[in-house]
Amino acid sequence: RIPDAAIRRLPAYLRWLTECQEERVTSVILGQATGYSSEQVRKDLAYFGAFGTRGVGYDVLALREEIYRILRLDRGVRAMVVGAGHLGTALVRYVAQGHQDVQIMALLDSNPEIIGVQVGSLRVESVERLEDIVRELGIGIAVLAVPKEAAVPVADRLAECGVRAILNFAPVAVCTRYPEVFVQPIDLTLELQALSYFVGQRERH
Amino acid sequence: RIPDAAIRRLPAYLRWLTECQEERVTSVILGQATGYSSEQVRKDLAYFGAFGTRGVGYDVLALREEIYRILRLDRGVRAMVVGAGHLGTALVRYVAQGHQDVQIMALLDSNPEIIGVQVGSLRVESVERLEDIVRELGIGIAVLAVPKEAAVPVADRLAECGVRAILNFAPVAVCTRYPEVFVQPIDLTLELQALSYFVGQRERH
Ligand SMILES: NC(=O)c1ccc[n+]([C@@H]2O[C@H](COP(=O)([O-])OP(=O)(O)OC[C@H]3O[C@@H](n4cnc5c(N)ncnc54)[C@H](O)[C@@H]3O)[C@@H](O)[C@H]2O)c1
Ligand SMILES: NC(=O)c1ccc[n+]([C@@H]2O[C@H](COP(=O)([O-])OP(=O)(O)OC[C@H]3O[C@@H](n4cnc5c(N)ncnc54)[C@H](O)[C@@H]3O)[C@@H](O)[C@H]2O)c1
Repeated sequence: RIPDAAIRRLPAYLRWLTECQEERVTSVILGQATGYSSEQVRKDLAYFGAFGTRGVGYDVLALREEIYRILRLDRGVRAMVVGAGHLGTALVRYVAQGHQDVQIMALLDSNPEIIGVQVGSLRVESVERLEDIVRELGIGIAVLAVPKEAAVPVADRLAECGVRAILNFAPVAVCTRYPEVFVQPIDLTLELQALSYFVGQRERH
Repeated sequence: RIPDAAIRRLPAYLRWLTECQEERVTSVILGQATGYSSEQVRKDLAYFGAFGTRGVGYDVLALREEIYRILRLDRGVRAMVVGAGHLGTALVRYVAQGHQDVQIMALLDSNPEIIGVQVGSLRVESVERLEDIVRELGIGIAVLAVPKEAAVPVADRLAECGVRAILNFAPVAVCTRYPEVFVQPIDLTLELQALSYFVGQRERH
């Protein structure tokens, strides 16, 4: 079984490989560029077969296409956002700016005053239609941008109608009774805590 | 020199250790709980001194206090957000929900219609006062939640007046001419790309 964390690192490797102009890259360079140890890079890529040649590194194009295939980005990422508040709106507008292999297909909310509003190229739809929209659009991924108290019931509905991956911003565990759904929690305060180190670091120099 | 990525993992270890009820924990358990290999955990912690005893693991309380000290959370994280739009507002309201060691002290914007508005416990201030606010409040960390075209000029101002760490949401590189400022870019589409793998994974079972 491939550890989830290895999967989470692949998009960062892919982003860098897509912009890389070289023909070959070593695990040291790929690690430095993305912030991981060269052992971690080698270990991650080894889960998916041996692409590198000892001492010569990896073929950039081949590795790029391999990661693209592993992440199944060739099918396109069909996601929806539940919660058209501040966070949901910021995400929909950001993704629409052209991350071509990720597409947000629908934006749902429960507030009658927000339903029907245009956000980017989407019109906010009612969360009542969640099951229909997942089925009609073939949605596999949902972003949970609802308040804490709404998160568990909404996530249960997502699991029941076939969504298999959830990016969860709400500060509560969801889908604990649905082992077939992969839930990735996000907490941006962890990023701020890490930055605290660098503030201190700089002061000492 | 400690790799940046090792620092970024520490808050995830700390979050788990803070909730852990056991007296001791091994690198395998800490790794499984946070999604990293046990080698990665050992390697990360070894940068800061040897806390673990081979075969017995780490003392949870001691490790927690050590990471807390390494991240300098004892001083509290004093951050500000520039850009009081959707993302900035969502962040301020979220952090205010009680992540005690991270505090957003100020929220700035350039739009006269937003300046003066109350968001959580903060009143939006004018970005004209950026330098004064950084000095008066002793701000070390800034979150960049402004549009792409405003990001570089705002980040330069932050660097010039002493901010040493920036969480950058804008899709453009900032502070490239200020090596003393640590910039952490954030791209939530990478999280969505990683989830694509899990959708495919589940379908195959
Ligand atoms: N993890 C992080 O780093 C982080 C950062 C910011 C915000 N958050 C969290 O993300 C969530 C959204 O934050 P926000 O600032 O956008 O909040 P918000 O209040 O602006 O938006 C929430 C939206 O959800 C809608 N909603 C409520 N119940 C619903 C339901 N049952 N079905 C569908 N929609 C529903 C509301 O009408 C509202 O539009 C919150 O839970 C917040 O705590 C997390
Ligand atoms: N990286 C990611 O995953 C991600 C996700 C969502 C949004 N974003 C990015 O985050 C940024 C903010 O997104 P948003 O949805 O909140 O946008 P928004 O338009 O809602 O908010 C931007 C705010 O910045 C203010 N602003 C503009 N110029 C400014 C300046 N010079 N100084 C201070 N404030 C200024 C505007 O008045 C506005 O209130 C954008 O760059 C967006 O692309 C990134």
